[in-house]
Amino acid sequence: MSKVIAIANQKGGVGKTTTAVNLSAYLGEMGKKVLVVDVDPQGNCTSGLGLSRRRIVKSVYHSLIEQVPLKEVIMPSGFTNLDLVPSTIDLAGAEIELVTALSRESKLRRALEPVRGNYSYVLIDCPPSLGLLTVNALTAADSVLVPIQCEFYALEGLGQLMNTIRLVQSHLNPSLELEGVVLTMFDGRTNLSIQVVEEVKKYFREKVFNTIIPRNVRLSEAPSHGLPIGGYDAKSRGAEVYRELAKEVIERGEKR
Amino acid sequence: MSKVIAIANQKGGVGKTTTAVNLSAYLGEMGKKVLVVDVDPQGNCTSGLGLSRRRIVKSVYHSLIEQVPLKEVIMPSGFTNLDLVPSTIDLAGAEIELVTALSRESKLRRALEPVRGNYSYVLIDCPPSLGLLTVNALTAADSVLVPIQCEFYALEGLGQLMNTIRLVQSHLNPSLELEGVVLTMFDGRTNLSIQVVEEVKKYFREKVFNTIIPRNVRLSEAPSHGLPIGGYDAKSRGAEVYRELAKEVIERGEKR
Ligand SMILES: Nc1ncnc2c1ncn2[C@@H]1O[C@H](COP(=O)(O)OP(=O)(O)OP(=O)(O)O)[C@@H](O)[C@H]1O
Ligand SMILES: Nc1ncnc2c1ncn2[C@@H]1O[C@H](COP(=O)(O)OP(=O)(O)OP(=O)(O)O)[C@@H](O)[C@H]1O
Ligand SMILES: [Mg+2]
Ligand SMILES: [Mg+2]
Repeated sequence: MSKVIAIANQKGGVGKTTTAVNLSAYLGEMGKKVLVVDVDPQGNCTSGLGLSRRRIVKSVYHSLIEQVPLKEVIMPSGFTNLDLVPSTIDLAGAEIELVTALSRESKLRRALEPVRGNYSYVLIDCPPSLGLLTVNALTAADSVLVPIQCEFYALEGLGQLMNTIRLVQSHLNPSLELEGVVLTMFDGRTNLSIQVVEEVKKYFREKVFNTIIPRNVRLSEAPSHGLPIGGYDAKSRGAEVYRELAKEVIERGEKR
Repeated sequence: MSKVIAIANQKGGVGKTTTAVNLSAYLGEMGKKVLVVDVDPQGNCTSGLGLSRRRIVKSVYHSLIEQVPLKEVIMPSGFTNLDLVPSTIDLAGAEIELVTALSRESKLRRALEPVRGNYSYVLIDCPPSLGLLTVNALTAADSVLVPIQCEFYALEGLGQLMNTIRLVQSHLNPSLELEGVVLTMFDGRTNLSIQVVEEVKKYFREKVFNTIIPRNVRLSEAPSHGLPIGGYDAKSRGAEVYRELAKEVIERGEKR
């Protein structure tokens, strides 16, 4: 039984990649077989796991645009139970190339079909936009996990994101659910953070994960070493909370 | 004599909107007539200046897609010498609508032609992507200002951004220059910030603005009040540095 979760929010810099890298690494450590798919042309998820984009020959671009089987693109990440579908700079042109392709929104879903059964979780890291790459991820996914930064601008875009999810549900993927909302970069010293948490809890209620991710400099240092937080500083607050989040994702999945 | 500056970086959350709002507001306070154009479908620049998107009837979308003259879309921001071309949610569909339009990359440049002479500066806030909205902004601009967050992932995307600028220079806008690079969210307590500053200075040399923007919570609180930092807390460190940046932008412009 495998679950495909898209990690999406068109607001930039809210912690999508940081969540994709660290959540997938901890799910792997807890014995789950995990595939993380990087559909962001920036490729931060790929480099956050320590892989140099220059070394990569085939990427998610080739599966989306040239129908190369995903099996040929998947590579080991080097971390326990964690495989990666890397992104490279080719992906930057994919959104325009997809516009005129047949069933352009379902390319990723079709590519994942033959391999998803090999994993308990497939996590998809999305770019900061609601274009065809994110729509492909939402069409391929069983659910969507939304990181929300504890800042004012991050609240603004939620309406648009929920609109897009509803559009995908009615036209492309009726079974798409909201996995939940994860509050990120929480800074208890500021009123702003506290106000955002209250707003988000009012709107999303039980869909808000109990685990709140605080601002923690170790989380932003880890990618420069190409390591998930557990490999960089397992005793840090950042590592603790992402371990808790992984447990909560597993528990919530079992309750359904 | 007017100068059009695009504020662009496809990495999300690096301070594009914060720079657009506060730099334009201070240039206005210093007696320059300024127009700020919000081409991000999220519309953070519009709401950061206190305008409610629901009240807005015509936006940049109508000028790009329906050729409505920009004069009919421009509205006063409520701040000294500062006008705004607002963004609304319609813009979310513009990228796909633009793909098949004639001379799709030059829509914004043509729309700005008749009005740019009324302003000393036109600043364009871009979304976190290198799609057709950002390409429109780069085609319309005389120069591009790149905010770079002092974090690892923010360094990664620079190559792609410079590639896109070069492509625009060779195919769409030969006179496009690099206005400069502004380092943002600098946190002197972390080695990471210091390393990023060194890397960026090595690569961009004299193109790096002397003014470095520190992380300052007042900057993230101001948008929730719909005010530029000068209106929210003029004595804060955030206000000081954006005032300094405005002076530096003016001085650099005069030296050329
Ligand atoms: N909890 C945290 N504490 C401190 N820094 C963080 C935290 N989460 C993420 N960061 C840092 O903040 C920046 C933005 O995070 P990240 O890149 O994961 O966001 P994103 O949503 O994937 O961005 P984009 O929209 O560009 O894809 C990164 O430099 C990252 O290292
Ligand atoms: N110097 C700063 N200190 C503290 N917070 C800041 C600073 N600059 C920006 N912020 C906050 O960080 C977040 C990201 O900044 P901003 O929205 O301006 O970036 P952006 O590049 O425009 O994002 P996007 O890619 O989504 O358009 C916002 O919540 C903003 O209020
Ligand atoms: Mg990311
Ligand atoms: Mg912005």
